[in-house]
Amino acid sequence: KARVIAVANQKGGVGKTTTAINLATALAACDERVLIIDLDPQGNASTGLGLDRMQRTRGGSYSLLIEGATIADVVVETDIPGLDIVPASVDLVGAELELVNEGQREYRLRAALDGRLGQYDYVLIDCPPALGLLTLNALVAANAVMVPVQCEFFALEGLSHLMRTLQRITRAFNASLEIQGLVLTMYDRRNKLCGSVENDVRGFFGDKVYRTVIPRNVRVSEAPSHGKPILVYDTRCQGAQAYIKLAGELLRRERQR
Amino acid sequence: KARVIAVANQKGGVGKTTTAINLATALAACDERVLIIDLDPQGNASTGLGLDRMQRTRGGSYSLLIEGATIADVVVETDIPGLDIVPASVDLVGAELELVNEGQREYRLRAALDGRLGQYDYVLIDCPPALGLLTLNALVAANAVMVPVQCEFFALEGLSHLMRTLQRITRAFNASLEIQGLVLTMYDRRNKLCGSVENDVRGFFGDKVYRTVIPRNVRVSEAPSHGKPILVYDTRCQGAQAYIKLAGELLRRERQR
Ligand SMILES: Nc1ncnc2c1ncn2[C@@H]1O[C@H](COP(=O)(O)OP(=O)(O)OP(=O)(O)O)[C@@H](O)[C@H]1O
Ligand SMILES: Nc1ncnc2c1ncn2[C@@H]1O[C@H](COP(=O)(O)OP(=O)(O)OP(=O)(O)O)[C@@H](O)[C@H]1O
Ligand SMILES: [Mg+2]
Ligand SMILES: [Mg+2]
Repeated sequence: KARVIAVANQKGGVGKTTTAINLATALAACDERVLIIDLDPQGNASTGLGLDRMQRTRGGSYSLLIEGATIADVVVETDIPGLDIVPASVDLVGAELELVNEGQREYRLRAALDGRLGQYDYVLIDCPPALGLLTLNALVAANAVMVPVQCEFFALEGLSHLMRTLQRITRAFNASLEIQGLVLTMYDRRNKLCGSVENDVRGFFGDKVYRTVIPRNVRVSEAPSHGKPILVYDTRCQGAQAYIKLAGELLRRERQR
Repeated sequence: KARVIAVANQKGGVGKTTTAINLATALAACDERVLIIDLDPQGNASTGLGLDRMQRTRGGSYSLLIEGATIADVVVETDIPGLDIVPASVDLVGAELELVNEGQREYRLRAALDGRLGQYDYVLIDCPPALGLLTLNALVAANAVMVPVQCEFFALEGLSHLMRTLQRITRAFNASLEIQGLVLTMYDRRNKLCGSVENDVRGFFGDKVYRTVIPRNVRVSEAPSHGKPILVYDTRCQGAQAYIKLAGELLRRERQR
């Protein structure tokens, strides 16, 4: 049975898309069968995996949510063996407003995924920077949530807000939703703010925080302009090695569950 | 008559809040009378200006949008002479869903501001990382929009999406909305990606792009944890100097209008 993990944090620019793309690629490199669902109208995960904007005019995750499409109708192979994607199309921008007056609006994604993920081991959902109906659909459909945390003050401040929201969702919509883990991203050893954010996060969340820390590494931010994950663009760089380690740590955690 | 400028970009983490806080402070230092409106449920602009979460339990921008409050009811002084704020309270999270079925839902902020800004020269609206009803309200109420652009590939990719949205808003809701300018943020001279993003943005947008570029500067990201703008936290650092220059360039542009 596939394990569905939402990659979410309402704070913008903390590394959600970068983590979804590169962790998924690293898991596929470990022979796991992986699906990414791009639920962000910006479509950065789709672009970062080489899908051209033209290929994404219709369908994709919008069709799953609004038009009752099945996974089989919308899934697309990527250049990475073992990694498929449900891309984000432009019409996803309007999906949140369209969903508001629909019945079962929070359960649309869960209904589209239930029982149809047989060929995957892991499903990662890339969420937009908000706690609106798109992210809510992801959190209701997910078994667990992974939270990228940029080592900055505003990102730290947003965590308590996110945790309160997760508690509300567990109570109202998805009792089995758990925190899969928190991942520190864009860590720069020269910046003492990173050290103090790390201490705060580990102090508060303990073992929920991954030991693997993703360093700030310019090659990571160059890779998407070539439509490639960092593991393909520059396997030996620090960023790629960190995501490989993160995949290993995730698999160990999942086996111990 | 107050000039209302929305600071907006649906891409997350590009420096919207940092620009709103520090540009507003620099304008106040130039003896302009300035108001910031925090329209982001994260409330980062409120925190970055020293307003404690406890002070923000009710009212603020939520009351302007949903409860028909006036500016006078919700405005709060900051520690910076000449700079006031309408803070974001926690209930702003629910505002977007509450607005959907309201009449005139896109015009709520404009109606609350019209004719009531007499004591201000500039109003800056800090927007959330999305193109939902909160940002839409800001763009309908604004005279112009300032777009912070992080020097990264995903931020560049989002610009065409933002420009299409601005055109739609001008046609449907606010014919006089103009692009006040684009500001390059978190520029790191050692990172060649920044140079190529700068070339692309200046090539496409020409004079709309501010000559002042905001450098990546760790002091800028430290300041919010002390509840202070960078101009107060460390006036002499590169980040503070850049925002002072940006304010000067904005005032020159505004005088030439
Ligand atoms: N480890 C890293 N080192 C350097 N740059 C990084 C790293 N991780 C992410 N970035 C860059 O930082 C920016 C923000 O990352 P990303 O877009 O993945 O965040 P996000 O949380 O998905 O943003 P949004 O909230 O807009 O969805 C991107 O330009 C990305 O290339
Ligand atoms: N010039 C700079 N140098 C270094 N760090 C910066 C700079 N500008 C912003 N930052 C930091 O980068 C992060 C993102 O900036 P900020 O929160 O202002 O972006 P935003 O666009 O408002 O994000 P959101 O989309 O979540 O609203 C913050 O932690 C901020 O402190
Ligand atoms: Mg993203
Ligand atoms: Mg912000």
